[in-house]
Amino acid sequence: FIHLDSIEKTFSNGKLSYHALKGVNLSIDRGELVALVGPSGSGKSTAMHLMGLLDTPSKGRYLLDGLPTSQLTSDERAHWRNEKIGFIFQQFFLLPKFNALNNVVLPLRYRKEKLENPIQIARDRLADVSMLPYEAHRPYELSGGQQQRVAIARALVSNPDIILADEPTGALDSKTSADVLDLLKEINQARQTTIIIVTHDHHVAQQCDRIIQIHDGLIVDDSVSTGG
Amino acid sequence: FIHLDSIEKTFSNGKLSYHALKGVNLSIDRGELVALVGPSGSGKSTAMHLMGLLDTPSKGRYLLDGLPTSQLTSDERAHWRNEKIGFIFQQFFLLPKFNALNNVVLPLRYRKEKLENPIQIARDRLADVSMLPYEAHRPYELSGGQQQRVAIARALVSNPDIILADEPTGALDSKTSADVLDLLKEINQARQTTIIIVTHDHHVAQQCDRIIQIHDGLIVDDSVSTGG
Ligand SMILES: Nc1ncnc2c1ncn2[C@@H]1O[C@H](COP(=O)(O)OP(=O)(O)OP(=O)(O)O)[C@@H](O)[C@H]1O
Ligand SMILES: Nc1ncnc2c1ncn2[C@@H]1O[C@H](COP(=O)(O)OP(=O)(O)OP(=O)(O)O)[C@@H](O)[C@H]1O
Ligand SMILES: [Mg+2]
Ligand SMILES: [Mg+2]
Repeated sequence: FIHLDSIEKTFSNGKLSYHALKGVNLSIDRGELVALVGPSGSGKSTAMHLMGLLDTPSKGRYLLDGLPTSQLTSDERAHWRNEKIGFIFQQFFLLPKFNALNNVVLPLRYRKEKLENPIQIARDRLADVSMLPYEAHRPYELSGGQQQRVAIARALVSNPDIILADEPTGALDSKTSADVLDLLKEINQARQTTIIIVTHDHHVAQQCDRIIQIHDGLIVDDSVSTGG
Repeated sequence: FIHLDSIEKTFSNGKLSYHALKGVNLSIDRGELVALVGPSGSGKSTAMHLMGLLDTPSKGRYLLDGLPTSQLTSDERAHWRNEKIGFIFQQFFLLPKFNALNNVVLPLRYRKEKLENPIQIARDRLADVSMLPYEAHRPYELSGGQQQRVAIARALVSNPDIILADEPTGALDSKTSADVLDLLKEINQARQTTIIIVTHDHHVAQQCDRIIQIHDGLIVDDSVSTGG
């Protein structure tokens, strides 16, 4: 379903050239719940941005549901990104001029076929992360962990096929972390949503079915989780 | 040294009024290494901003080194903030147009008496967090954990009397987290720097001398750490 074949990613800005991914091979089937772990700077967010179609590889191929992504039209890429992939960013990226409710409902306004009750759906997702009482708060009126939870609600609102969660519990206390992980596991089991979680938290990694370890731009281990 | 007396903080934006701190009493002596823990939204960052003179209480008094902070002139407040307090923000707040080295050296440019070799000092602090090879990278050219480490180096560069670290290891893997905590403990012991660390990581909290628990804007526990 998600297939990375000899993927390389190099960042250059004229003066310096940085090889963030040096030849990554990875196959993830539909419905898998996968943890991606590794040291700071090892390439996790870079890999997530490639899988989320937010960036393109320097070398290698990315096949998504059998299709070479290099051959997608820009409309098709936008369709995947907006409706089929839900991305929870390491830095949240909520829009500062919108309150929590409007941040969460925004992806639904971009759909081709409009839904009947987008506000109710957005409220349900906020309730899922215990943030409904804060629907009128703007991002700067929320704590770090509250902003993270709004970013999570926003990624879920389109019922995506794939959820890419880049450190979704980094700013959360252990109880709230456990709630978020239970929510993601429930979505994975109820809807066969493919979920990839970047995490530095071993408790979170152990609760996934499979753990992929990345180090210095290469995958160094890829095995079934023993459940901790 | 840091003394909060019946501190309350209420945020209002016309429509909604939120009591983030509801009567906090806290005394921290010079040279203490204290963890501040509690659920997401409980008031930790709010308390840190008050202690760092980045915000003022709605009620109550904050005495710093015996002085009522409400009576500080704005020059004195700036002096404390820029030279005596090092603040590591939950969201880093690096300046996007400056590279890592320039972000770290910037506080030294604001001092009244200029130092002889600010660039070397900045490089030493970057080396302390293993970020010297990245001195020319701008924030968007760094991973989340790398940005966090640059923010830490920046907070240390003025040799402050007080370090306020708001979740300094949130984006770091366990090895890098342990390195950062060792660095902070070393500074605490070598220079009697007063350090307050907000953390969701129990390993980090256990390594401090004292753990303060906050819940819904009130302190619910304040005791010596048992060392985990
Ligand atoms: N400007 C504001 N207006 C309204 N409410 C606010 C504002 N700033 C913070 N709050 C509220 O104050 C409470 C405390 O926020 P704070 O940032 O101190 O929490 P925290 O303990 O640091 O949480 P986290 O662990 O998630 O970072 C939160 O419930 C938040 O919604
Ligand atoms: N635009 C860029 N230009 C240069 N180097 C970059 C750029 N973006 C990322 N890098 C480098 O690529 C490497 C991988 O970054 P990435 O963000 O994928 O790491 P990560 O595994 O997510 O780390 P963390 O756990 O700290 O978030 C880092 O060493 C970073 O410095
Ligand atoms: Mg990252
Ligand atoms: Mg906070």
